Amino acid sequence: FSFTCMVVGESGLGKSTLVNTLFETSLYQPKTLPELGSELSSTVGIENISADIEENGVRLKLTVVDTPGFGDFINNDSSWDPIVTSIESRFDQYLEQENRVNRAKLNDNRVNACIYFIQPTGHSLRQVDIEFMRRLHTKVNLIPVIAKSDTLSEEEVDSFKRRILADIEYHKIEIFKAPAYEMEDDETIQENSEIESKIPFAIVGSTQTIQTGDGRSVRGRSYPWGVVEVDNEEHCDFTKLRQMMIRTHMEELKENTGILYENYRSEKMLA
Amino acid sequence: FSFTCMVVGESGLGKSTLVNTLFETSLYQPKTLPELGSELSSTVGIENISADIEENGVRLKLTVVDTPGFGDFINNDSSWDPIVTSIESRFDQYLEQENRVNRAKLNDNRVNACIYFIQPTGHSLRQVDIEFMRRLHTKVNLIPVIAKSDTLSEEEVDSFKRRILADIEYHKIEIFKAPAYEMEDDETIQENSEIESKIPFAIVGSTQTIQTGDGRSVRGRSYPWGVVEVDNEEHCDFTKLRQMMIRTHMEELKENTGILYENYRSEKMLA
Ligand SMILES: Nc1nc2c(ncn2[C@@H]2O[C@H](COP(=O)(O)OP(=O)(O)O)[C@@H](O)[C@H]2O)c(=O)[nH]1
Ligand SMILES: Nc1nc2c(ncn2[C@@H]2O[C@H](COP(=O)(O)OP(=O)(O)O)[C@@H](O)[C@H]2O)c(=O)[nH]1
Repeated sequence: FSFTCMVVGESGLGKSTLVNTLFETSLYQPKTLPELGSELSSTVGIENISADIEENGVRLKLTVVDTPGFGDFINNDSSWDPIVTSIESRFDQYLEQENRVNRAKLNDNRVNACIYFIQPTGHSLRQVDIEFMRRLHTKVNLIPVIAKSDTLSEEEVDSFKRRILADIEYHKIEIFKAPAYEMEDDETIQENSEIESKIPFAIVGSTQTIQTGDGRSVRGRSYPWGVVEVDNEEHCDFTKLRQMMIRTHMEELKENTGILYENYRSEKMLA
Repeated sequence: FSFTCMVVGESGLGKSTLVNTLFETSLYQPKTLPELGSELSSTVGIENISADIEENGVRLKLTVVDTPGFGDFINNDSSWDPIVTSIESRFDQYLEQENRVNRAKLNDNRVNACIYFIQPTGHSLRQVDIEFMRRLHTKVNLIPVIAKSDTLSEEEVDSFKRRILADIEYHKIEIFKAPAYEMEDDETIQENSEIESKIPFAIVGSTQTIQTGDGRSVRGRSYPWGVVEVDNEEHCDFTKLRQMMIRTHMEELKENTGILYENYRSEKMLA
């Protein structure tokens, strides 16, 4: 069972931390900063890291696709191109395998989810956010999240979410919503609607264990004014993101990838 | 007595809030967000807001120069040009007044300080930060600050500051340091060195009054996990910034503007 998750967003938005928090693994080692005065490469990179992990007793080959450089340059024109190319070339690789006579060993490296990190400005989506999502939403399951949401107060999170959803609707961007099945029981329907009501998830990531003021041991971030708890739903939506990606919706994410792939394949054949 | 302060940094870094906090005035009204789908203008704007305020019993004509759009576009090439032009044209206006026969009414609108807002990534300076500061440091008193520093834990602030100072030194950027005078008393020397040891200031801004857990009324930001206090030196360096800009160093900022102006004038005459 394999799952490929892409992460996109400016440097410093907590992407590596979130991946480690989400999959409870140190997939990303602590970053070494670029050397003083080192010129950033001027194109967005595509880097894959894989690990075998276990989720709910299921062994899973997890691949994370990192996109270093996205949004980091003075000129970010076409910074999405290498990302679109990567997603499409994985579709092409799958297509080519499907067309072979011997289909025994189908190696699926298509991207099942793309987590897009939104800067917690508190205002609205930025130009680069909109341009990226417009080009990617028909090719990959897009899961926008508010990065480092411990920057925002509760009211700021609420109004920011409302504005982001309005921007997304205005630009006709389709973000991943798990399809509703007729056979679902009430409890699942309730759970799914609670998850959906939090989109875009306001997340906080941390692999550190902190002592709270009242003596509990939690994953979180310690400030002089208090401790943000990653797994506390009063503090952020991390739990909801994890539920959507892993517990509840991993199957749907993979199935929807198949649908997006079919659309890509038909367009290609018509072209 | 007049003072002109420029603020530069991406949208959403808390610039308007900081100005209101710093000068204890609602110079900036709550922002109306751009309309859904409105195309940002593609050039950086220069906007002046003035107010008569009182500081330490001294009446002061404060002008804040805002630079909307800086760093906000997909392509931020040359986003510093309108800012450099604004600073130089104010030098030119002063030069022209100095050259007039009647010098009675010298109207000084030169920029006395430029507060540059650094995104709290926790990594290092970004390309746009370095490019901006390299072009501006010889023309204006540059005061870099870490914006929204309540995003960073205490250790993250310390290591981020060290890296920022290393980046600044590497690129030979000169940021404003108050000149030391021989006649200063020990107390002033101590105070100044405490201020300087905190550069770049890690700031938090807020005009809201919040109740703390122990019943005090403070300027701050309220989170489910605690209250950040703007005026608490354990929480951020806002007090130090205010001391440097208003209480202790306003005179030096104006004098140093004169020195930068003289350098500009000499270069212009040699050119
Ligand atoms: N405030 C806050 N800081 C975070 C969070 N997640 C990570 N960080 C910090 O932000 C900095 C950059 O994190 P990193 O994961 O390297 O970001 P990346 O460059 O996007 O991979 C580090 O100092 C992290 O400790 C978060 O949820 N909230
Ligand atoms: N975490 C944090 N948020 C802040 C701070 N200052 C302002 N904000 C919030 O950040 C958002 C943008 O602030 P604003 O002053 O409009 O930023 P500007 O676009 O740079 O002028 C608002 O929701 C503010 O309440 C701060 O010091 N820390």
